[in-house]
Amino acid sequence: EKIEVAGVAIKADLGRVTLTGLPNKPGVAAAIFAMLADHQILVDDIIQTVVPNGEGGSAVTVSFTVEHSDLADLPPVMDKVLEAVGGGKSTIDVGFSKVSAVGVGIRSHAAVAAVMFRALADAGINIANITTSEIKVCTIVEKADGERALRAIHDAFGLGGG
Amino acid sequence: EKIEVAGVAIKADLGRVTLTGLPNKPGVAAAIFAMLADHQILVDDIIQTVVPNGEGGSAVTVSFTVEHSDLADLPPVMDKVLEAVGGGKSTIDVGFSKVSAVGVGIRSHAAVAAVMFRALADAGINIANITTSEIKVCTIVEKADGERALRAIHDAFGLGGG
Ligand SMILES: C[C@@H](O)[C@H](N)C(=O)O
Ligand SMILES: C[C@@H](O)[C@H](N)C(=O)O
Repeated sequence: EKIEVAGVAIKADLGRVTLTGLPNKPGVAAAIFAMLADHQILVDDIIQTVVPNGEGGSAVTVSFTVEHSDLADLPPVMDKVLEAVGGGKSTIDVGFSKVSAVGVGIRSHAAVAAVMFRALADAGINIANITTSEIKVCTIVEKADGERALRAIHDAFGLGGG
Repeated sequence: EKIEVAGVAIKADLGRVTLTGLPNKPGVAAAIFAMLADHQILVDDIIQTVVPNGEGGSAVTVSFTVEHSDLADLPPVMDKVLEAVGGGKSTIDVGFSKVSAVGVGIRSHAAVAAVMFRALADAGINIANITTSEIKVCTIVEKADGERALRAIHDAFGLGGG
């Protein structure tokens, strides 16, 4: 089937916050993002995964990216977030880029992801995070790999313009 | 600041696959999605989070949703995926809906997320997964909560049409 990728895009210089050990019950995500919104933190993307933790419960991971300019404000805000939530642990990592393949109504993300992720693997670039929408597959990579990742994906989809 | 949500959407009846214990190195994500693409699995969204695992390494979680109609094909394909990757564990859960708030160029996901997640919390609905794009904040909830979640978010953003 025709793979419908029309372009690639990069958003350089993102920071990433990862929250673990959060209670998995209604109100937790609301508390996190209300605090961030109140402090005008510009949140780029949000991802949450959940895995069974072998004790009949589940371990939730919430991760979000922020613009580099907002990173200095984050540490005290994250303290307030954990206080509002009543638990958990927060890690702030810096120096990432978001590199995306952009399509027009991607029918199956598997086909686009297979080509895109193979291109990154062949370039020796590790994928730290993944997020998708109907028109995009986005990867978070180390900032130092960003431009090279963009070119590798661009070439893998046979996009023009060199 | 004005919250730019124009509508809500629901995609009912999704299954979700969660992969843990994967090696975190180039080529792993490529192997997973090449296998899924080869077996024509219709993958909806993909999310990957990573947390430090206290041994200097990192624990990666890859989660993706699939259309209900593809669920029966999944178990043998996931066995092949783990074989191709050389490790890891796969869990298949069924009975989810994806409920989204749709905006026009959302500037800060924090503001939209705060309102949306508060609406779900007030309705007593737990958020299992979260994914975003420039125009959407999407939550995965239990299928039984889907329609109620849609209405709660619709009302929270003051959208018309009852
Ligand atoms: C972890 C968090 O998303 C929680 N499940 C909530 O609904 O708020
Ligand atoms: C886990 C997986 O995404 C791996 N980091 C890769 O780049 O393929």
